[in-house]
Amino acid sequence: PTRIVAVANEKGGVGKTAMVINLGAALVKEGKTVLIVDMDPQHNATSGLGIEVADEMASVYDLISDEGEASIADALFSTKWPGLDVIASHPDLAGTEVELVDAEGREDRLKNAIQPLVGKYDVIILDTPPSLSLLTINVFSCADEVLVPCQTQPYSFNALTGLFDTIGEVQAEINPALDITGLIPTFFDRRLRVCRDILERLKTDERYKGLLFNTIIRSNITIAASAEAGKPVVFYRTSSFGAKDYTGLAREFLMAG
Amino acid sequence: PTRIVAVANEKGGVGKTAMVINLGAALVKEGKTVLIVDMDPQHNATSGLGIEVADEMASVYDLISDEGEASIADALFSTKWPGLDVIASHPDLAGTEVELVDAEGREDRLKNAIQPLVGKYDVIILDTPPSLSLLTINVFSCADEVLVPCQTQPYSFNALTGLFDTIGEVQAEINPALDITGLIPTFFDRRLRVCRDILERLKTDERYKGLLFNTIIRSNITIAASAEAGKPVVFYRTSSFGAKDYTGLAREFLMAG
Ligand SMILES: Nc1ncnc2c1ncn2[C@@H]1O[C@H](COP(=O)(O)OP(=O)(O)OP(=O)(O)O)[C@@H](O)[C@H]1O
Ligand SMILES: Nc1ncnc2c1ncn2[C@@H]1O[C@H](COP(=O)(O)OP(=O)(O)OP(=O)(O)O)[C@@H](O)[C@H]1O
Ligand SMILES: [Mg+2]
Ligand SMILES: [Mg+2]
Repeated sequence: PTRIVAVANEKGGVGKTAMVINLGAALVKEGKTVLIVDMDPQHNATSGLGIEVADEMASVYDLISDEGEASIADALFSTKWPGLDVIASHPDLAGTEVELVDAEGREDRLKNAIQPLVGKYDVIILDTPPSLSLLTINVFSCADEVLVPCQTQPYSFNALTGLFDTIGEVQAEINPALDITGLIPTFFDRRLRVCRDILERLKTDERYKGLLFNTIIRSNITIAASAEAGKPVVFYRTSSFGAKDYTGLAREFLMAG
Repeated sequence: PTRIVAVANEKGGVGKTAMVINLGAALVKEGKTVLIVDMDPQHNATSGLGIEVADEMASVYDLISDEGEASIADALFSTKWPGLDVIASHPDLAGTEVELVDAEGREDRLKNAIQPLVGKYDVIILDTPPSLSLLTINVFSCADEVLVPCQTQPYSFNALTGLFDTIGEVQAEINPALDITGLIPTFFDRRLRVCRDILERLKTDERYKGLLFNTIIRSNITIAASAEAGKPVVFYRTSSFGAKDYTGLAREFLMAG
C-alpha cells in the first residue's frame, strides 16, 4: 500500500523542502518509487528537483481549484532520477485560500485529486508552505502520516504547539487516520549550545519525546550546495554528512512503516 | 516624521524577525524611539522581546478584526528596554484572511489601527509572516518603506521575484508611496561558496544591485543564542558580530532616511 506523508511545520526555513527532496531521493536509492506533491506556492520542491516553473504550465493548482483545466497527467513531471516524480506547484496556488473560501469540500480537494495515483507509488510525500492555512489543511486531509522537521532553534521548537493543535483539530474533524510518525531535529550543530539545548528539550518534553526519531539532520553545507545545483544531496555527493543523514532518515522511516 | 518600515520576504526563515528585533533595538541604542508591530501569527517578534503570549491577551488581532474588543493601548506593550515598544501578535491572527475576505477596506485595517501612533515614535517596524497573504498586504498598505532580508541561499534569492511583483501591485493599487529602501543579505558565511555565489548575484542582477545595502548580516551563533535568551543581540553581547552587523544596519538605515 502507498504511504502518504506530509512534511509540515508552520515555522519558516526549518528544512521542510530539503526533507521532502532528500528523503524522497534517499527512498528511491533504497529501491522505492516516490511521488512528491509540492503544495507550497513558492514551488521550491519543484525547482529544487530541476523542473522549471513557467507561467502557463500545469500544476497542482489546476487539480484543486475551480478554474483549473489541466489533468493530473499534465501536472505530473518525471525528474532525472527514475522512480522520483513530482506534481509541480505554481505561484497561482497562493490564491486558493480566498478562491475556495465558500467552496464545497474545500479541505478535500487534494485528497480527491491524487486519489488515482494512490497505489502507483510506494510513497507519496507532500511539501507544505510555512503556514497552517487551507493548503496545509488540504495536505493533512489526504495524508496518513506527518513528519515534522524541527530546527534546533527556539522559534522552531515553539511552533510545535500550534502545529500539534492543528493536527489534533484535523484528526477530530477531517481525517481521524492522520498520525504523527516522527519529529526530526534539523540544522543540528553539536558545537552550538542553542542546538544542544533544543535537542535536550525535544528529548525530555512529554509531548515530543515519544515521537523523536533517532536520525538527526545536521547543519551541512552540502545540503545547501545541492539545492543550488538542483539535485538531491544523495545524488549530489554520497559521501557527505547530508547524504548520510538523509539515508539514515529513509531507513528509519521505512522501519517505522 | 515617523518612518514606517515593513520587513518582508515570502521565503521562510531568512531572518525577518531577527531583523525586526535587532534593528529595532540597535536604533534605540542610537537614541531613537521604536515601535515594533508583530503581524505574524507565530508571534516570534513578541516572544523574542520577552513578552509572553497568553490566550486572552490583547493583540494586533483585536485592532484589525471585526471581532476585536481591545484598544490600541491594551495591545501596546513596553519591553525591558526603554524606547522599544511592541504591538503584540496572537495565534488568532491566522484567522484574519478568511474572516476579512468580504470585509470593507480589508487591506487598510492595520493602517487605520496604528494611525494614532504615527508621530509618537521615530520608527515603526512591522514584522510579517512568510507569505504574501492579506496580513502582509495590510503591512504593505500602511508602510512607507520595505527592507528585504535575503538569505544568501538559492531559494531565498528566487523568492525575490514574487515579492517584487507583489510590491509592484500594492504600489499600483493600494499604496503608491511604498518604496523598497533596501535589500540586506543575511546568514552570510564567506567560507561557503553558496553564500558567495548568491551575494554575487545580488550585486550584479539589474533588479537588485541598486537596492543592495552595504551592510551584510553574517551567520552568527550569538544572534540565535540571543533569541533563546529573549533579548536583542545589541543588548545581549555588544562585542559579537551580530551586534556589530545590526549596529551597522541601523546606521545605514538612518543615513538612507
Ligand atoms: N541540514 C541543512 N543544512 C544546511 N542547510 C540546509 C539544511 N536543510 C536545508 N538547508 C537550506 O536552508 C534553507 C532553508 O531550508 P528549506 O527551504 O528546505 O526550509 P523550508 O522549511 O522548506 O522553508 P519554507 O518555510 O520557506 O518552506 C534552504 O536554503 C536549504 O537549502
Ligand atoms: N544572522 C543569523 N545568524 C544565525 N542565526 C540567525 C540569524 N538570523 C536569524 N537567526 C536564527 O535563525 C532562525 C530563523 O530566523 P527568523 O526566525 O528571524 O527568520 P524569519 O524570516 O522571521 O522566519 P519566518 O519566515 O518563520 O518568520 C531563528 O532561529 C533565528 O534565531
Ligand atoms: Mg519549503
Ligand atoms: Mg519571523
